[in-house]
Amino acid sequence: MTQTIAISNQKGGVGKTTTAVNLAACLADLGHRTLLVDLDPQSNASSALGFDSNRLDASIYDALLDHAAPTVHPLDAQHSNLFLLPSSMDLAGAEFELIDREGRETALRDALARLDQPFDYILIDSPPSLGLLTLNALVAARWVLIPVQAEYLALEGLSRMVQTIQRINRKQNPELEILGLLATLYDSRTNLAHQVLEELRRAFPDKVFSTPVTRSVRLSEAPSYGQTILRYDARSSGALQYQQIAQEVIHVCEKA
Amino acid sequence: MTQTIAISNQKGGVGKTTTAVNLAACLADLGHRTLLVDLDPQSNASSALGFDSNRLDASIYDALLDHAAPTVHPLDAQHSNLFLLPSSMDLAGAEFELIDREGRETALRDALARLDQPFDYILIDSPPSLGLLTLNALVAARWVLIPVQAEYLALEGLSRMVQTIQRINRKQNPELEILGLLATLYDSRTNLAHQVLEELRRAFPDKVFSTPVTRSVRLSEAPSYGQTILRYDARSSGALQYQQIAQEVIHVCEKA
Ligand SMILES: Nc1ncnc2c1ncn2[C@@H]1O[C@H](COP(=O)(O)OP(=O)(O)OP(=O)(O)O)[C@@H](O)[C@H]1O
Ligand SMILES: Nc1ncnc2c1ncn2[C@@H]1O[C@H](COP(=O)(O)OP(=O)(O)OP(=O)(O)O)[C@@H](O)[C@H]1O
Ligand SMILES: [Mg+2]
Ligand SMILES: [Mg+2]
Repeated sequence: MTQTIAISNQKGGVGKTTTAVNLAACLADLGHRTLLVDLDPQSNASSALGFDSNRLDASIYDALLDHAAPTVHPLDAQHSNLFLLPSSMDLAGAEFELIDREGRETALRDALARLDQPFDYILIDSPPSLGLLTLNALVAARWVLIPVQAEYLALEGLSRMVQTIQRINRKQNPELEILGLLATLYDSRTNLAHQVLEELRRAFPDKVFSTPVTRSVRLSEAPSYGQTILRYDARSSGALQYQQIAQEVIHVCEKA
Repeated sequence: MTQTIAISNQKGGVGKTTTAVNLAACLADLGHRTLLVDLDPQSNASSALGFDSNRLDASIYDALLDHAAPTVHPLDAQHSNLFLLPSSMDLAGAEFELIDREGRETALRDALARLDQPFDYILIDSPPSLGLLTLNALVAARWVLIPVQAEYLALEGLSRMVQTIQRINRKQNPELEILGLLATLYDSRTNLAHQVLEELRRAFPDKVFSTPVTRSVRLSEAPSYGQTILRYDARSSGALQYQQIAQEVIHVCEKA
């Protein structure tokens, strides 16, 4: 039974890509066949894994719009169970083109159904908006993991995110559930961070991951080498935290 | 002669809103009549100024779609020359609705032309995407100020942003120019930040603001009190840096 997890939050710069890439790496290292889908036209997840999106022949755009079977790329140079469905430049135009189509919100779900090989986990990195690409991720997913930066402006938009999830759950995807809220870029020295984390735990009891991801320069350096944190610096706080988060993810998915 | 400046970068969380709000406050305190346009459906700029977008009768959505005259709100409780054209919840739907319209990329330019009072500076806070709302900001603006976080992933998307600006300049707005690139969330203790800043200066000679905005918790606390940094903590590094940046902005705009 494939567990499909959307990593989404319309607030920008809260650690969606960092979480998608490193969580996928941890799940792969634990022996789970894991596919990372880069649904952001910025293609940060693809480049953070050392993949050059410009050298593609078939891309996610083709899978969404032309009903082609998605082409996945193994990343066994870094992680043997890790695969990537990379983004492409033309993905930015996909939102405009999908609008007038029948089934515009189910294009990704249908594309993933055409995959020719099985996966234990599929993680979808979403762009920072509530447009058609993110809606496609929420319709295709069983779970949504919401990275939340421990800052005031990031907290503000959370209720809008949750409302969107509830609407999708009612209308298009009754299985969709919040897997959890993950505190990211956490700086335990500031009062603001503590206050925000308290607020999150109060507003979403039992839904906040017990391990926050602390701010650490190693996590922001790794993408410039095209490496996951497990290959760039396996003993860093970021590597350990994402491994603990992976355990929590597995626990929630398998319990359900 | 009104100077209209779009604050844009499709990369999320790089300090667009923080720059738009605090730069507008600095320009207002220097005696310039300044309008801040919140073009992001997240309405972070509106809430950072203590404005509740839910209590609106007429919003930016009406100005964009129904050709109504935009309603601006004075913020003289904090700054006597500062005005806000707030965002609204329905702005998220505006992108979908504008798509099929004649002049879909000039809706904001036309709306600003219907303002019933003069401004010296108009600053436009854009959402983290290259969709129709950001394109409207670039078509309406004379200048674009690009906040760039001194991080690898933020550097990645810069060429796409610059290509979009060049395309708009060729096709719809021959006056559009890059006012400058502003290094934000700068942490001078890390090598990565220095390398990125060097890289920016090399790639965009004469276009990088001489004052980077360093990471400072006071800047991220101010929005939770609905205050600009000048009112929250006028002696903080953030307040001084944004005042220096305002001087550079005035110098570039008046020289042209
Ligand atoms: N725990 C962390 N410690 C230090 N830096 C981090 C951490 N998590 C993310 N970053 C850095 O912060 C920036 C924002 O993170 P990231 O790009 O993953 O966020 P995002 O939500 O995917 O952004 P976008 O909204 O643009 O898609 C990146 O430069 C990233 O390298
Ligand atoms: N110089 C700074 N020092 C500390 N915190 C900052 C600084 N600049 C911005 N921040 C904080 O970083 C976060 C991201 O900034 P901001 O929301 O302004 O970015 P943005 O580009 O507008 O994001 P989005 O892409 O979601 O619109 C916010 O929580 C903000 O308070
Ligand atoms: Mg991302
Ligand atoms: Mg913003």
